[in-house]
Amino acid sequence: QTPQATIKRMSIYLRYLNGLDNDGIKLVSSNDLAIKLGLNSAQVRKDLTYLGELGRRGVGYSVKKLRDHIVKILGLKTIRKIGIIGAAGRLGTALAMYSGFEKRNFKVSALFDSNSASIGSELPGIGIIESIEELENIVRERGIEILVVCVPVSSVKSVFEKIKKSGVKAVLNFAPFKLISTDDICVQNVDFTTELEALSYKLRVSETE
Amino acid sequence: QTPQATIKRMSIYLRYLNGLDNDGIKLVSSNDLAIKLGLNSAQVRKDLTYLGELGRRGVGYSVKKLRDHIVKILGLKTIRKIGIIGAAGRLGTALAMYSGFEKRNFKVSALFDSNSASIGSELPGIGIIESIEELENIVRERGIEILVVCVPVSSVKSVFEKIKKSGVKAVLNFAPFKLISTDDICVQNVDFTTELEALSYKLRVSETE
Ligand SMILES: NC(=O)c1ccc[n+]([C@@H]2O[C@H](COP(=O)([O-])OP(=O)(O)OC[C@H]3O[C@@H](n4cnc5c(N)ncnc54)[C@H](O)[C@@H]3O)[C@@H](O)[C@H]2O)c1
Ligand SMILES: NC(=O)c1ccc[n+]([C@@H]2O[C@H](COP(=O)([O-])OP(=O)(O)OC[C@H]3O[C@@H](n4cnc5c(N)ncnc54)[C@H](O)[C@@H]3O)[C@@H](O)[C@H]2O)c1
Repeated sequence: QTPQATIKRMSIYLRYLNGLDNDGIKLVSSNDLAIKLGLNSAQVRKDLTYLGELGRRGVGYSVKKLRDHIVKILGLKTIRKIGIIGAAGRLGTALAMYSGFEKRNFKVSALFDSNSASIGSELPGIGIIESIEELENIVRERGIEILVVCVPVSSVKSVFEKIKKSGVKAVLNFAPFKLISTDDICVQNVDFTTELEALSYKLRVSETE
Repeated sequence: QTPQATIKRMSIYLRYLNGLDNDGIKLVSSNDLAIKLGLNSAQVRKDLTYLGELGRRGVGYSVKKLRDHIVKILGLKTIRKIGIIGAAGRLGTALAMYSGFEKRNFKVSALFDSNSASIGSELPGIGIIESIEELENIVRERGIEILVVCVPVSSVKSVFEKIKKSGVKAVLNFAPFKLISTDDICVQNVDFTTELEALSYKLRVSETE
């Protein structure tokens, strides 16, 4: 398994390479990647070696070849179907409506909530909000691979019990209660506070310099 | 400067140590940290050495001492005031209402939006939504240190121009347009898709095993 930090950099390279490809740029150097992305150039060279892409000295790396290689490593060759739990809530709706997912191979294919006033209503252009009680059936019928949890902390344990029965293999959890991966389900917990703490660290560094 | 991945681990240690302290636990071993947090134990030992905390072999590390040291490194000894731009939107409101920030030293101290129907209305328990035109004045008056950007991509450039004039030192950007740090402002761009790609990688690894 590759360290998380390396995988995160792969996502950053992928976004940049997609941009270059859109602009019709064919070649990129490891230095260009380092400068544009604010990364350490020795780290970038190490990553490119890991990727196995052999660029030619002085010529650079093929943008398309690098991108396709990263798509393969990240398992993005096929569309990954995601389901949003808590879809009628603020965070759930914002995530369901976010157009960035589609551009990067993730398709919101199911919306779940427990609020009877919202079940049956539509998020325009995305789909109909279903009852959380239908989770197991719909995950199997539609082949949902990742469930995104945006429910209040009071509901997260009971929701996770339902998720375990659904057969899904991956969960992205935004509720502030750490869910633990099982043998069958890989869990990633997200907390924006970590991003704020990274900024606070940088503020502290600039204050004490 | 410490690498971003190390800073991210500091946040993870901090959350866990806060939990231990709440439960009245006085000591923790590097092994315990590694197992509970799913980290590599050599990495944890390296981090603890970096923190300079001298645990006694066989006894472990003081939970309070470790936590206080991390709080100092992350610059969290004082409350960091944050402002939310796009506060009337789905993501902006979800972030403003998120109780997790307060527990970790971040206080939502200003709410901004451009939608005249929302300006003057209140987010219960948080505050009044102000006009984006007041950004400069309010950032100075209230000593806002971090601005969180949750506006549509069509508005993000013009909002960043206003931010540059406000004197704020740090920005957390959720809009899908990469903002670049300046000499005075440190920017952190957030994209949940990166989290989904990390999960997709793990799914691919488990599929090919
Ligand atoms: N990780 C972070 O940094 C961060 C930031 C913001 C919000 N959050 C968290 O995200 C979650 C959602 O926040 P929000 O502001 O959107 O809340 P919200 O109240 O607007 O939305 C919650 C939704 O979950 C639904 N729900 C409740 N119980 C359910 C169940 N058992 N099954 C299915 N749906 C259920 C509700 O009906 C509602 O639609 C909260 O846990 C909040 O703490 C985390
Ligand atoms: N990074 C991610 O993974 C991710 C996920 C979800 C949403 N998003 C992004 O977050 C942003 C907000 O999403 P949302 O669903 O909350 O959208 P939304 O339309 O619900 O909210 C946007 C808010 O910004 C306000 N606004 C527009 N122009 C403004 C300006 N010049 N100054 C101040 N306020 C202004 C609007 O009035 C509205 O209240 C979008 O850019 C979206 O793409 C990112």
